[in-house]
Amino acid sequence: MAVVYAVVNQKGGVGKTTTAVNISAYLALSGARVLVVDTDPQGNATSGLGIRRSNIDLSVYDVLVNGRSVRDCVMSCAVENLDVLPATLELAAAEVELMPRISRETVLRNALTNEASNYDYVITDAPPSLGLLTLNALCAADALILPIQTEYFALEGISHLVRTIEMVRQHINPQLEVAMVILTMADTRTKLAQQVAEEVLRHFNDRVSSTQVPRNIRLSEAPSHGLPIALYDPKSRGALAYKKLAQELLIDGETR
Amino acid sequence: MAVVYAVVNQKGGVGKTTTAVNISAYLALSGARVLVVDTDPQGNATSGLGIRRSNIDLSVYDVLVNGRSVRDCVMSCAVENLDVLPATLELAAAEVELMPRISRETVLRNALTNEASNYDYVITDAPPSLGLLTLNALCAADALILPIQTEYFALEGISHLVRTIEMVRQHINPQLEVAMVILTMADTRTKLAQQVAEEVLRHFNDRVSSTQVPRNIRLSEAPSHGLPIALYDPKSRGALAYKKLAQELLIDGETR
Ligand SMILES: Nc1ncnc2c1ncn2[C@@H]1O[C@H](COP(=O)(O)OP(=O)(O)OP(=O)(O)O)[C@@H](O)[C@H]1O
Ligand SMILES: Nc1ncnc2c1ncn2[C@@H]1O[C@H](COP(=O)(O)OP(=O)(O)OP(=O)(O)O)[C@@H](O)[C@H]1O
Ligand SMILES: [Mg+2]
Ligand SMILES: [Mg+2]
Repeated sequence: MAVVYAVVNQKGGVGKTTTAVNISAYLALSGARVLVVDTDPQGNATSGLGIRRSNIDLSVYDVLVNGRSVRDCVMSCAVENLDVLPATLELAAAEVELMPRISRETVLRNALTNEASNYDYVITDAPPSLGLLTLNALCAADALILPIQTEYFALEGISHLVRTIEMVRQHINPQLEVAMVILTMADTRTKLAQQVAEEVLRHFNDRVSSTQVPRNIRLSEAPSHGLPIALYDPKSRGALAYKKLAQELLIDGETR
Repeated sequence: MAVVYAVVNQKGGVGKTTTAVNISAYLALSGARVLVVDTDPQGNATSGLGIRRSNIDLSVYDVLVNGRSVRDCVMSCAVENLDVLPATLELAAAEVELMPRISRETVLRNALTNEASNYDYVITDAPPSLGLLTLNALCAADALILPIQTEYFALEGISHLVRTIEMVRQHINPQLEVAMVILTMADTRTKLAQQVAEEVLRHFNDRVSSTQVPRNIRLSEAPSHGLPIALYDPKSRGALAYKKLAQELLIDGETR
């Protein structure tokens, strides 16, 4: 049975995709069978793993809107043991198309239930909003990974995020919890980063990983080569951070 | 008659709010009467200009959903000549509530028409998506400001953004054009930033401002004090860049 994690935060540009792609790659390289589900119409997780838009036939849109099975739509990628349920631009229309459906928030969860035996881990990358695509990711998840950038605006959005998670827990997915909070693009020398880190610790205490992801240009270069950092520059500071985070997630996964 | 600019890009964290807040502040300090419209439920432009959530009575939600006038809802802020139409979390519900309305894309445009004589410039900050709130910003605008982060993922979203702008131009707002493209968080030393800059120039040629905004920690510190950079650290590299960009926008504004 797969453990399903969703990487969510409605604040934009905080490292959701970078976290989803790189933790997934290290999990797969350690031997686990992993599926990355890209629920962002931008399709950054899809291209970050080297899948070109022109090669995509069926996508997550077909699963959510046209009732196709996950198995029909997944693609392999640059990493062994790692499959991707790709996103394309047409996914942008899914929010409107799903809106009138009965239990529109649980379409993804139902689709993944049939696939659970094929994977050990499912990691979902969500878009920067709290709309229907992110709600589907929250409802399908067993637990959450929250990347939080060590910046003031990123801090502001936490209470909104926590409230939404609470709402999903009460109405649809009672077991949902925050598995890991990751401080991203952390420059520990700045006062702002320290202040944000302290505030995040107050909110989430022991769920905040002691492994912070430093700002590291190699992380932002890797996607232009369609590779996770594990294959692009495994000795970089960014790679070492995500390798450690993947190991921490393996430990969390065993408790689920 | 006010010139209305919208700051848009569906990619998250590229500097939309930082651009909207800081250009607006310099325009206001130069003597122009400016209104910032915050259409992002995160409300970062609102808090970035020092307005606390607890002080907000009526907001952009009331304009869009409850038919209140802009004049009833605007608030003054830390900068003279600068008013803010604030955003609150309840704005997140506006996308769903506006969905069934006739000409739901032009609600903001109609509301601003009555206000146009009170301001010289209206600057709208959009959320990281291409949903109904961003569509309202696009339909209300005379011209667009596109912040583009010099990163690979930010590049990927350009074609999607351009296609959406084209659609709005064809169906709803025929005069809409891109006034200015700004390269943000630009670290000119990295090869990636140079590659992205070249690609952006290929797409937008003379609309790309020669003023790039460097990565500058003071820009990300200013919002935690509720101040635009012009009041927080006017001699910083970030301040000088936005001051220049505001001057360039004044020249563009005179042509409209
Ligand atoms: N630790 C890091 N160091 C340097 N650059 C990073 C780091 N993490 C992410 N980036 C870069 O910062 C940008 C934002 O990261 P990313 O796209 O992963 O965030 P996101 O939260 O998924 O954004 P969105 O909200 O648009 O989905 C990307 O260009 C990415 O390559
Ligand atoms: N030139 C810069 N140098 C350093 N930090 C910056 C710069 N521009 C923006 N920032 C910081 O980067 C983060 C992202 O910027 P900002 O919030 O303005 O982007 P956005 O596009 O409005 O994000 P969203 O998509 O969530 O609305 C913020 O924490 C901001 O303070
Ligand atoms: Mg992303
Ligand atoms: Mg913003």
